[in-house]
Amino acid sequence: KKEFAVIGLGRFGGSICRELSKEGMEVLAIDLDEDKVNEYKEIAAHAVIADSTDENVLKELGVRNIDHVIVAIGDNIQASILTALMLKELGIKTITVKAQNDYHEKVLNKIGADHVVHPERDMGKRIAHNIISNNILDYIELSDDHSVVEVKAGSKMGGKTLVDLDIRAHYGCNVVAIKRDRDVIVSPLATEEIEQSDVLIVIGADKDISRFEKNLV
Amino acid sequence: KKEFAVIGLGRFGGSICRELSKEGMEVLAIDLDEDKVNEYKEIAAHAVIADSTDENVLKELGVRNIDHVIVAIGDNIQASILTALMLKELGIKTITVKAQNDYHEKVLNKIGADHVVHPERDMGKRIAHNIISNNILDYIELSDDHSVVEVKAGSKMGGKTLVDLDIRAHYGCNVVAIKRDRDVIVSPLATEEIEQSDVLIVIGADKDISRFEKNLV
Ligand SMILES: Nc1ncnc2c1ncn2[C@@H]1O[C@H](COP(=O)(O)OP(=O)(O)OP(=O)(O)O)[C@@H](O)[C@H]1O
Ligand SMILES: Nc1ncnc2c1ncn2[C@@H]1O[C@H](COP(=O)(O)OP(=O)(O)OP(=O)(O)O)[C@@H](O)[C@H]1O
Repeated sequence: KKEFAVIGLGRFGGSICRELSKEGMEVLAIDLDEDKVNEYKEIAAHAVIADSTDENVLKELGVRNIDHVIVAIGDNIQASILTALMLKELGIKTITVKAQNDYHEKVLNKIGADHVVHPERDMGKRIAHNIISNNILDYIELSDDHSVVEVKAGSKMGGKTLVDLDIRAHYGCNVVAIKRDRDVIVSPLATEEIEQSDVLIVIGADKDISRFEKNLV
Repeated sequence: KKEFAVIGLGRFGGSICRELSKEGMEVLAIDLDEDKVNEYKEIAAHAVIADSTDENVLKELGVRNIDHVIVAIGDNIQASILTALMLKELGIKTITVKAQNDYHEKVLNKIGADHVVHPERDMGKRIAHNIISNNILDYIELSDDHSVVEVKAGSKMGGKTLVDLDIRAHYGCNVVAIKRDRDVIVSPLATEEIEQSDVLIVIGADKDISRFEKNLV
């Protein structure tokens, strides 16, 4: 059974800790801050007050037996880098580390971090795209120029079927699912009639999505 | 032409500022910290050192003419709430506010914030799901029990066509796109042969995705 450790119980680390625990995973939660550790005593399998830059502490905690450690220390870049370095030297198979900026990421890559994440930066991009395009409720990059977007159907599309609108032929986009009230219709049929309050999940090249959205939404 | 303002140039606010500017939007960047403001002088249309909790400053900055203001102040919950309140009282049409925790969100909703976002918390959930399921590279919630996931194809699926695998019939999931090297094949044909290094974009009910992933990945 896979074991995890989360070092740093801020908003990001704390959320990972909660979500892994909610999915039944065994999590060791570690932080310098006593209040934060107490908050996680009821959530994680184990919650310990410790300084992750102390190698002896990491060894004592049996961190060596853990399959995947997440380092979610924020402002203290030094502590984040030192912790990541020691974890790899202790032989931890996989570490995911939160990076503060590009310089931080470069160093983490050089010292062997398996995954480097930029939660605020990436959510900022996503929200920027949602903001630019009012009708786009969510936007996820598939590649540099393709995305998955959630679009409110609106009055132009309400009452029409997918084959009427022929979105794929006209815009090269694919409506892969429709969210209607609390349901999700995956791979809707061509005969599906769109309702004004529907949310369409659309995949396509960014410029095609943009064109689709300008004309039909 | 739509105008935006971003208050708070941390990792999240800074990223929104960059992304909006990159998309050609006019952005007013505001922060208390001189170094941060200087960093954004070359990025945003305007970058100003100011305390957003000072109503006179907000008025002077002409913030009243701005369509959408993003409040990305982090640790100082008081400043975030006060800023949001004043922006709504000044008649700003839409404000998006970053929340530190659920209590912060409750207050923001009561004072009229149009959108409240939890970037670290939501990315934490996403990454937790990626971690639990090694083969899932990315995971986005469509609803409580439906998701869009990116799955590495692997050797079990390599060399088979979509119709061979008949994923929809067996698992109720839909392969809506295939990422191959730098390309994205949207709505792949049933005759498409999967390559081992492909990344499949799959939509379906969570339990079906889970079953698909256990059997075929
Ligand atoms: N050496 C360390 N050992 C253990 N925990 C640490 C160490 N250094 C920092 N932390 C903890 O890491 C947590 C996250 O750090 P911090 O709050 O600086 O980052 P953040 O990026 O603002 O967090 P988030 O954005 O996830 O809320 C804090 O709770 C802090 O106590
Ligand atoms: N009253 C204020 N007026 C203008 N800027 C402010 C004010 N209060 C805080 N800020 C700025 O907001 C920015 C973000 O705040 P902070 O770093 O506390 O949040 P954070 O949540 O850790 O940020 P992020 O996670 O986005 O990196 C900082 O650059 C800070 O200078």
